[in-house]
Amino acid sequence: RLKRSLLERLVRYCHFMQDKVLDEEITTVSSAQVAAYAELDESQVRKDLAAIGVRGTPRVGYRAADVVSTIRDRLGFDESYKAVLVGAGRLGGAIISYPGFAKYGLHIVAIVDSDPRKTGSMISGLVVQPMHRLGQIVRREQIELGILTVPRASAQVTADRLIDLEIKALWNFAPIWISVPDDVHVRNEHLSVGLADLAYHLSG
Amino acid sequence: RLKRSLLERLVRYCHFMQDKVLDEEITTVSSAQVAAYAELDESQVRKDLAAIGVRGTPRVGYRAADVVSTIRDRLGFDESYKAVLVGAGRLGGAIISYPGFAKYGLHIVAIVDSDPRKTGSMISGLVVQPMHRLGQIVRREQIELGILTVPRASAQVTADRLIDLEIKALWNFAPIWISVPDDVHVRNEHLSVGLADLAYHLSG
Ligand SMILES: NC(=O)c1ccc[n+]([C@@H]2O[C@H](COP(=O)([O-])OP(=O)(O)OC[C@H]3O[C@@H](n4cnc5c(N)ncnc54)[C@H](O)[C@@H]3O)[C@@H](O)[C@H]2O)c1
Ligand SMILES: NC(=O)c1ccc[n+]([C@@H]2O[C@H](COP(=O)([O-])OP(=O)(O)OC[C@H]3O[C@@H](n4cnc5c(N)ncnc54)[C@H](O)[C@@H]3O)[C@@H](O)[C@H]2O)c1
Repeated sequence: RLKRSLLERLVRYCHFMQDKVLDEEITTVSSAQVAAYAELDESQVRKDLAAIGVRGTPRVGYRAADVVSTIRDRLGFDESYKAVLVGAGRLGGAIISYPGFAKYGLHIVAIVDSDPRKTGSMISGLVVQPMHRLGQIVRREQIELGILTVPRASAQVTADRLIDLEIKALWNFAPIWISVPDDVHVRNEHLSVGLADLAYHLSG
Repeated sequence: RLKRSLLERLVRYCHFMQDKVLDEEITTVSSAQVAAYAELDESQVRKDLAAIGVRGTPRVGYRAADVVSTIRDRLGFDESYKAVLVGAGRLGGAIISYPGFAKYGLHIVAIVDSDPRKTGSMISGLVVQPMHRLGQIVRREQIELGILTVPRASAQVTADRLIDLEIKALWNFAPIWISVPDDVHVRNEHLSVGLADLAYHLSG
């Protein structure tokens, strides 16, 4: 299992190779160029890429297309996963229309919400469904990921329902740490870490 | 300067102490309890707290209130900073109403947007201002932080304008890596890292 900090660095290298290199039609790139872009030591870049079996050629560097395809394959971006988004509010609406989900193999196939005024409305091509249909949707579509954009007070109870439906992973945006069984993966996207980072830098 | 990974762990310890401990009126907590909550080694917890000068008492543990006040003080949460949010769309609206900004000393004092249909409307008690007022607002209010919730295509040009106005830090939510001079701190809040983390766990 790759550590989370390594995963985050590999995503950045992948971005660099895709955005800066393939768009400008450069075929090879040096570890120094990647290191400068990612604000890291060259030795860290070489170590990270070696961890997924990618080696550069001395004086030539890394072949960009090879690095991208190895990272995508190793991190599972070429497979396809289905997600349901719960909570069709402001943040939910912004996430549904976020570009790039498909680049990582993730497809939001359903949106549900507890507010009867929202059900039946259309967001980015999907009709908002009522909560009582959640079970039927998750089973029929074989959904593996639940995205939680509900208020803090509803996050745990919504997670519990998805866990009962044997969801494999949860992406929680509500500002609360939800508890789950060991076999469910949870990623919390809390603004509090960003707030702390900024406060720390502004206080310096 | 504290490393970012240490900063993120200290925020989690602070959450634990505040949410679990002060609410339940427990005064001391052991490194084992903190480690279990944060899914880390006990030795990592002890090392992190020692890095900011907090030591536990053998067989008693850490005094929760002391840990919270030391973390808050060391990370600058008790100071006060002003922010302007640019881009009063779905995500901007969700961020403005996010609870807890003030807990980190951050106060959003102005919202601006380029869409004439949005200027003049009210969001969470603030009137949306037109872009031509940005300079005047940043100078008058002595704003230190710019929050970018504009589309990808407008992110760099918006950042450049805020840098001209001598903003100290940028919190970028648009899915693009913006370039800034060395004396400006940028925090990117990209969903791509979360997407990669989830795709990786679903593929395993
Ligand atoms: N992590 C981040 O980046 C970030 C940023 C902003 C907001 N947030 C958090 O995201 C969440 C959503 O914020 P928002 O501004 O979109 O709120 P919102 O009020 O606009 O949307 C919440 C939606 O959830 C629905 N809902 C409420 N209870 C529900 C339940 N039990 N089951 C199903 N649906 C339910 C509501 O009907 C509404 O449509 C909040 O918890 C907020 O704190 C996170
Ligand atoms: N990181 C995350 O968590 C996350 C989640 C969802 C969306 N996003 C990103 O956040 C951004 C906003 O998404 P959204 O769904 O709120 O979009 P939106 O279209 O609802 O809102 C964008 C707002 O920016 C304004 N705007 C456009 N160009 C501008 C400019 N040059 N100057 C000032 N204002 C300008 C528009 O008038 C609009 O009000 C996008 O870049 C999106 O990709 C990030």
